[in-house]
Amino acid sequence: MGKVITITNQKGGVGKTTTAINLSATVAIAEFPTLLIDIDPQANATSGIGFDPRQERINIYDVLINGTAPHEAIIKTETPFLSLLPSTINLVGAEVELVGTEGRERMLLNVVEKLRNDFKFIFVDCPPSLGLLTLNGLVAADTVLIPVQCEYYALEGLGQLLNTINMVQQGLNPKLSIEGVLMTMHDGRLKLSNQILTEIRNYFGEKAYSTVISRNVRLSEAPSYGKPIIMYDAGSTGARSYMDAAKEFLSRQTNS
Amino acid sequence: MGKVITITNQKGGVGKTTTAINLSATVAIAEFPTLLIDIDPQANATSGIGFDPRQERINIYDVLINGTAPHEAIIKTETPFLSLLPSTINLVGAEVELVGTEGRERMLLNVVEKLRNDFKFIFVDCPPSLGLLTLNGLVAADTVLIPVQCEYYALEGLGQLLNTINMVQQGLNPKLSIEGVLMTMHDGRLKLSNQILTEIRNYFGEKAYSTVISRNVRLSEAPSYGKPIIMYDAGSTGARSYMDAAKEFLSRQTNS
Ligand SMILES: Nc1ncnc2c1ncn2[C@@H]1O[C@H](COP(=O)(O)OP(=O)(O)OP(=O)(O)O)[C@@H](O)[C@H]1O
Ligand SMILES: Nc1ncnc2c1ncn2[C@@H]1O[C@H](COP(=O)(O)OP(=O)(O)OP(=O)(O)O)[C@@H](O)[C@H]1O
Ligand SMILES: [Mg+2]
Ligand SMILES: [Mg+2]
Repeated sequence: MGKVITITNQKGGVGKTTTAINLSATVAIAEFPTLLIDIDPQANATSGIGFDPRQERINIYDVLINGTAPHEAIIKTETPFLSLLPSTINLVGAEVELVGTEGRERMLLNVVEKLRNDFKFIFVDCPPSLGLLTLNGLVAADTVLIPVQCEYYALEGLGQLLNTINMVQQGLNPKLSIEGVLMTMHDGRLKLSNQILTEIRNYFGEKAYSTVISRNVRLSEAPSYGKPIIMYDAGSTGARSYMDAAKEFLSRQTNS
Repeated sequence: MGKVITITNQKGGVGKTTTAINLSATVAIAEFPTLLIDIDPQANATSGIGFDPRQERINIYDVLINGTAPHEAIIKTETPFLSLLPSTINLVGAEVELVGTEGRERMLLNVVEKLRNDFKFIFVDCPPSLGLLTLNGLVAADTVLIPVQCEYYALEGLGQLLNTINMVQQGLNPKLSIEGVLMTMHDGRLKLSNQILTEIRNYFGEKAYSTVISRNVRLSEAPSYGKPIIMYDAGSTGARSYMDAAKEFLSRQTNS
């Protein structure tokens, strides 16, 4: 039975996609069959792992809205044991198109239920908002992983996100729990970066991952080659950060 | 007659709020009466300039949705000649609440029409999406300023943004034009950063601002003190970048 982990934070540019691609790829390399689902209309996870979102193909829009079988949209990536359910720019209209549709928050849930037997882990990348698509991600998830940038504004939005998670736990998905909080783009030389890290650790305690992803230019170069960091530059600081994060993620599975 | 400049880019974390606060503050310092309108439910521009978004006060939600007179919501900031129309977390529900409401794309337009005689420049900060709130920003605007981060994913979303701007020009706001494209978080030491800069300049030509905002930690520290960079550390690289950007913005007004 596969586990569904949704990666979300409505603050923009905090490393959701970078974490979705690199955590799923590094977990896959350890030979766990892994699926990455991209539900962001920007389709950055799709392009960052090497697939042009403008190319015609069966995608998440067809699966969520037209009822296409998910297996028809799933593509193997060049990373062993990692598959992708790609996004499309056309998803941007979904939020408005579906207003009033019965069960529109459970569309992704219905999809992942058909996939749990085929993958050990299913990661979901979300857009920077708390709208219908992110809500689908939270309703479909077993746990939610929250990337938090080591920046001032990153703290501001956490309250809103936790409220939304709480609302989903009360109603649409009572089993939802927090997988953890992963600090991203940390720069040990900056006072602000270390202050935010301390504040997050105090606030989230054991839920805050001890692994911290440091700022590393190789992580921002990798998507321009369509590769996860482990395939682009396995020796880089960025690859080591996500290897540590994958190890911690896997060890937290057996403990829980 | 005041000019309305909307600052937008649906890619998250590219420097929309940092540009909205610091460009408006630096233009205000030159003694142009300036208003900053925050239509992002994250309310980062509101908190970044020193006002707690959780505090009860008249805000953009009341003005847009309850029909409160905009002057009742406008507050003076500590920066001379700079006022703020604050946002609120409650705005997050607006997109769903207003579906089907006649003229919901023109709510902000109706507001700015009442303010044009009081301010020389009105800047609008948008959320990271192409939803109803950003659409309001584009319909209300004379011009749109596009911050672009010097990163790979930043290029990906520009096509979608230009399509949306084009759609608005065809229909709801034929006078809309592009104010310019401002490169942000540039790091001259990084090959990727310089590559993106060259690509943007080639693509946008004269519309690309010659001023480039370099990455500078003082810019990310300033919001934690609730101050624009010009008030937090006027001697910093970040302050000089935005002073250059303000000079270029003002010189482009007389030329156009
Ligand atoms: N640890 C890191 N070191 C250096 N650059 C990074 C790191 N993590 C992410 N980046 C870069 O920062 C930018 C933002 O990251 P990313 O796009 O993953 O964030 P996001 O939260 O998915 O953004 P959005 O809110 O638009 O979906 C990207 O250009 C990415 O390449
Ligand atoms: N030139 C810069 N140098 C260093 N840090 C910067 C710079 N510009 C912005 N930042 C920091 O980068 C982060 C993202 O910037 P900002 O919040 O302004 O982007 P945004 O586009 O408004 O994000 P969102 O999509 O969430 O609205 C913030 O923490 C900000 O302080
Ligand atoms: Mg993303
Ligand atoms: Mg912002």
